[in-house]
Amino acid sequence: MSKFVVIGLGVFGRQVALSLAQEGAEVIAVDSDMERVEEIHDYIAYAVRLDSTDPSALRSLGLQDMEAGIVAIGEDFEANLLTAAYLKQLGVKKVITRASNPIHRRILEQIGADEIISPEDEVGRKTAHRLLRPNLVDYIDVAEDYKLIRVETPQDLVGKSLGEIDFRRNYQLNIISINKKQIPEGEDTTEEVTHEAVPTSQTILEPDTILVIVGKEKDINKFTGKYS
Amino acid sequence: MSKFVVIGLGVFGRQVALSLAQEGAEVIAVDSDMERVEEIHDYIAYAVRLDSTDPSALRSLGLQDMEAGIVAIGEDFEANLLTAAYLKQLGVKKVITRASNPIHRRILEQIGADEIISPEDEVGRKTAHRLLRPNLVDYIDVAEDYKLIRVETPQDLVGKSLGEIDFRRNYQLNIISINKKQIPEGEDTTEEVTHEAVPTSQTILEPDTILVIVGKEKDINKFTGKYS
Ligand SMILES: Nc1ncnc2c1ncn2[C@@H]1O[C@H](COP(=O)(O)OP(=O)(O)OP(=O)(O)O)[C@@H](O)[C@H]1O
Ligand SMILES: Nc1ncnc2c1ncn2[C@@H]1O[C@H](COP(=O)(O)OP(=O)(O)OP(=O)(O)O)[C@@H](O)[C@H]1O
Repeated sequence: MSKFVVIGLGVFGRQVALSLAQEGAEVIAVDSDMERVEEIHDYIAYAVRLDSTDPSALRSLGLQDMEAGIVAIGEDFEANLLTAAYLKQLGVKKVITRASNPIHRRILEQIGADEIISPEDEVGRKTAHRLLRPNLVDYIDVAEDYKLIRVETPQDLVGKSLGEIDFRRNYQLNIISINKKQIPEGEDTTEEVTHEAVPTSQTILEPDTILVIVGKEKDINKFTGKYS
Repeated sequence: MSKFVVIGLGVFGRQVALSLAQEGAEVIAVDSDMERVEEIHDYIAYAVRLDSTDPSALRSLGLQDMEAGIVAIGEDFEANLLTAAYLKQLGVKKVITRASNPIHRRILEQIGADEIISPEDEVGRKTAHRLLRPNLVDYIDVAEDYKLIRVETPQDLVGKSLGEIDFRRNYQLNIISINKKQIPEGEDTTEEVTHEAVPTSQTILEPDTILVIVGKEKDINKFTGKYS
């Protein structure tokens, strides 16, 4: 059972917590503001009012086996920083936090944050690009029921050509790119693209590569279910 | 020359303004806070300190021929609402604004906002989905230099089959979906998928459809440049 702790229940944090819980994950939702804790308590069983800059309060939550901790505190940088640092100290394996400028981002990286998100920056950039291309109906987002994922090339398929595997006919999936493997750590990761051109039926799958796949969610789940 | 007015220079608004300006658009950047106006003035020539809830101040900007107005005020709902309403009254053809809850969203729709964005909600949802699939290296985001776009099927290509056009060989592009045309108005738009299966070489392009394309940015630009 995937366990997460989300600290800070502003718009971003609340959405992370609710979306995780909706998908069946176990979530601890934390905020220093009682109203926000009470509001989310209708949806999330384990909702706690505490000040996350208090290390003993954090320790009392019992954060071993957390898959990740999400620090969603926006305004108060010091609270964000301290909380992220304490989560790392308490052994939370993956700490995701938030920063709205490069200085803060750098400091958070230095204290060990595994991933740093700026929702407003990300969407600001995407909004601008969408506005500049009126003939582009959408930029980056796929049609409602189509998903785009990246997944490690399954061992069983290594050595076969795309033509041989015939993803379109056999899996209803479309392979749009094949990359060298590299685990992402936030927005600055680039993956090396193994093949310069769009993959063709002659392309042979190599070990330690990543397939960029588009298809309907149910077909993707079938494929990842079969090979993971 | 594309003209935009961006009101509210918090993290989101500032990023919208800077990204637009970087791509060569003409931007008017507005905020009631002098510091924010001065900070952005290094990058954007036309930066103005004013209170956007003052209709005569807004009118003095001369907002005819704006391609769009972006109201990026986050906290103050009333200021956001008034500003959006005035922009519509002043004839700005497309008004994009921001809302962090469904009630606010509904009210903004009623006064005529053309598009309503919640950066924190959008990224909160995406973050949760990414956390729940550790074998998925990435979800929805494409490799660094690959882009996914949706573009109206060019008239010249209508009636031809994908095999005939051969997007992969001739354009280095990958068509991953073909949808019925419908102009999006914010996050709640769904497009009807014209073809149930992933498109094949037999698929004939029809009029009033939208191609969902993946490819490298330079190849996409070549294609959209040729046909727009
Ligand atoms: N030390 C702390 N311990 C626990 N919760 C905290 C602490 N500091 C701030 N928070 C909570 O974090 C939440 C989000 O923080 P904040 O209000 O700074 O961000 P925001 O920018 O409004 O969030 P969003 O942009 O996601 O709406 C708030 O509900 C706040 O009560
Ligand atoms: N009436 C107004 N006229 C002009 N600017 C305004 C007005 N009200 C607010 N602003 C400006 O809008 C900007 C963003 O607003 P606000 O601080 O509410 O959002 P925020 O949630 O901090 O933004 P972000 O999440 O994008 O960082 C601020 O710089 C603020 O000065």
